[in-house]
Amino acid sequence: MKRIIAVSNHKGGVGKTTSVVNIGAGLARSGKRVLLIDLDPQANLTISFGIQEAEKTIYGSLKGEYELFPMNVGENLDIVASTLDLSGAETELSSEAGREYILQELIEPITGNYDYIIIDCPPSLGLLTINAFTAVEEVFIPLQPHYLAIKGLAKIIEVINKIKRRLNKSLEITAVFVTLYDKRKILHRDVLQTIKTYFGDRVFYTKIRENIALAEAPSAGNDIFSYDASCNGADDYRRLVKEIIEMEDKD
Amino acid sequence: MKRIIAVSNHKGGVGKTTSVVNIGAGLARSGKRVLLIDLDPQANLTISFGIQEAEKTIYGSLKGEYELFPMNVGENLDIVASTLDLSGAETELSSEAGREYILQELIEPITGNYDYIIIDCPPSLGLLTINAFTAVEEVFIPLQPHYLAIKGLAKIIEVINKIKRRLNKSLEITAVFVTLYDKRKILHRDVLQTIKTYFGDRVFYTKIRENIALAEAPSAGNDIFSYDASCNGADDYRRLVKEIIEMEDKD
Ligand SMILES: Nc1ncnc2c1ncn2[C@@H]1O[C@H](COP(=O)(O)OP(=O)(O)OP(=O)(O)O)[C@@H](O)[C@H]1O
Ligand SMILES: Nc1ncnc2c1ncn2[C@@H]1O[C@H](COP(=O)(O)OP(=O)(O)OP(=O)(O)O)[C@@H](O)[C@H]1O
Ligand SMILES: [Mg+2]
Ligand SMILES: [Mg+2]
Repeated sequence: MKRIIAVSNHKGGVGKTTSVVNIGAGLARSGKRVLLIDLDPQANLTISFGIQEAEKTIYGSLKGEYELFPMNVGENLDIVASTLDLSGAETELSSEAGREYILQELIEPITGNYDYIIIDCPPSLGLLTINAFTAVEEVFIPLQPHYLAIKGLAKIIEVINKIKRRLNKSLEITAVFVTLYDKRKILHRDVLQTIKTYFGDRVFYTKIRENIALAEAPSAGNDIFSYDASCNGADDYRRLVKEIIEMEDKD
Repeated sequence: MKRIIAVSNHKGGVGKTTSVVNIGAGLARSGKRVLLIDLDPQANLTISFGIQEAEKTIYGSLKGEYELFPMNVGENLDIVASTLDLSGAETELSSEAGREYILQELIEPITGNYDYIIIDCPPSLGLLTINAFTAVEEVFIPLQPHYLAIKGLAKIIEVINKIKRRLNKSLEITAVFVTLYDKRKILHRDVLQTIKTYFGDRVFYTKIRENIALAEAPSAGNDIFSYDASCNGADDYRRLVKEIIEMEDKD
C-alpha cells in the first residue's frame, strides 16, 4: 500500500509540522517505511529532528542539482531536509516549463522504497504547495478550531479542485483533523461541529489536544514518542496514526 | 508624529492579525487616526472587521488599477481590505521593474491623513512582505514563546538587514512582543528569557496572554474592546497600546 500525502493549510500555526513529525514517527513505529519531505522554507520539520545544516536539501533537488537525498533519522524513518534558502524557490522556479511537476518528477523514482511519503507544506498556496498537490494522491488538512481557521477552507478547496482538474486527477482531501483542541472551550466545540458538517466522515475521530510537551519536543530534536511516551500528545498522535492505518482497509 | 509599521513574522499563527486589529483599535480609541492595511491573501484582517467581499482591495491597487481605497470601520479607524485573489500577486508582480516599491508608492499620497499606518503581513518573506518592509520605517515582530518560533528569527533579521541596505535606509525592528503567553509554562518563561537576551529593551513589557475571547471576537466582526472590554485580552492590548504611544516620546 503506497500512500503519498501532503499535510497542508495556508493558515499559519495550526500544527502542520508537529503533525508530520509525529504521524511520521508513529507510522514508522508501527513498522511502515516512511519518508517525510520538508517543503517549508522555515525548515521547521528539519529543525524538529535536530538537523542544523543539511548538505543536500529539497532546494538543490528542486533546482535540478541532484536527486532527492533522504537522511535516516530513525528506524523506518527518513527525511528530506529543507533550508532557509528555499524561500527564493517560488520566484526562481515560476518561469520553468511544467514548474508544477518538478517535485513529482523527483519523488517518482523513490516511491518504491516507502509505504508512506508525507510532505510538510508552508503556510501558503504558492508554487511549493502546488508542487506538493501535484505530486500526491491525498491531502490531510490540520485545523485549529478557531473562527479564522474556517474562513480559509474555501480557498484551499478551490485550489485543490483546480489542480485536480488540470494537473493531478487522483488528488483528494482524504482527511481533516482538529489540533490544539480544548473541549472546555465553547468556541472549539462549535467550530468542531462546523468542520464535521463540512467534511462528514473525513474528519478523524481523534482530536489532538493542546499539550505543551508537543511544543517542547522539537527543542530536544525528538518526536513526541521519544520525548514523553505517556503524555496526552503521544496518546493523541498514537490514536491518530491508528486511524490513518485503518483507512488502508477501506479503499 | 507619523508612524508606519509592519507587523510581520513568517512563522504562522503567532498573532499578527489579532495584534494589528487590536493595536489599531486601541490606538484609534486613544484618539490617533489609524489606517490598517491587510496584505495577507487569507484576508484575515478584513474578515475580523466583518467585511465579506470588498469592492476595492489592496490587490487592485498593487496591480495599478486604482489608488488605495480605505474603508471606515470605526471612529478614527480605516482599513484597506484584502482578497483571496491576492495569492496570485507575488508571481504576477515579480517581473515588474521596481516591484519592491509598489506599496510605498501607493501609501505616499495618503500618509498625511493618518497618525499610524499598520500593515498585517502574511506568514512568509516573499514579495508582499518585502513590499511592506520597503514602505515602512518600523517593524514589530509578534512571537509565540515556543522553540520553533525562535529558530526563524535569524532569517527575518537577515531579510530586514538586506532591505535596509538596498531599498529602505530607515527600516528598523523597533519592537518585539510575546503573544499567547502562559506564565505557568516553563517553556514560555525560558523562551521569553531568550527573546530578552536577543532584543534587549525592544521587547515590550506587556505580554499578550492566551485568552479565548481574542479568538471569538473575529466571529462577531469586533475588536476585543467592543467584544469584551474587561477580559484579559482587552487589558493586555490596552497596556501594549500604551507602551506603543510612550515610544513616541523617546525618539
Ligand atoms: N497540540 C499542540 N499542543 C501544544 N503546542 C502545539 C501543538 N501542536 C503544535 N504546537 C506548537 O504550536 C506551534 C505551531 O505548530 P506548528 O509549527 O506545528 O504549526 P504549523 O502549521 O506547521 O506552522 P507554520 O504555519 O508556521 O508552518 C509550534 O510552536 C508547536 O510546537
Ligand atoms: N492571545 C490569544 N489568545 C487566544 N487566541 C489567540 C490569541 N492571539 C491569537 N489567537 C488566535 O490564534 C489564531 C492565530 O492568530 P492570528 O491569526 O492572529 O495569527 P497570525 O500570525 O496572523 O496567523 P497567520 O500566520 O496565519 O497570518 C487565531 O485563530 C486567533 O484568533
Ligand atoms: Mg510548519
Ligand atoms: Mg494573519
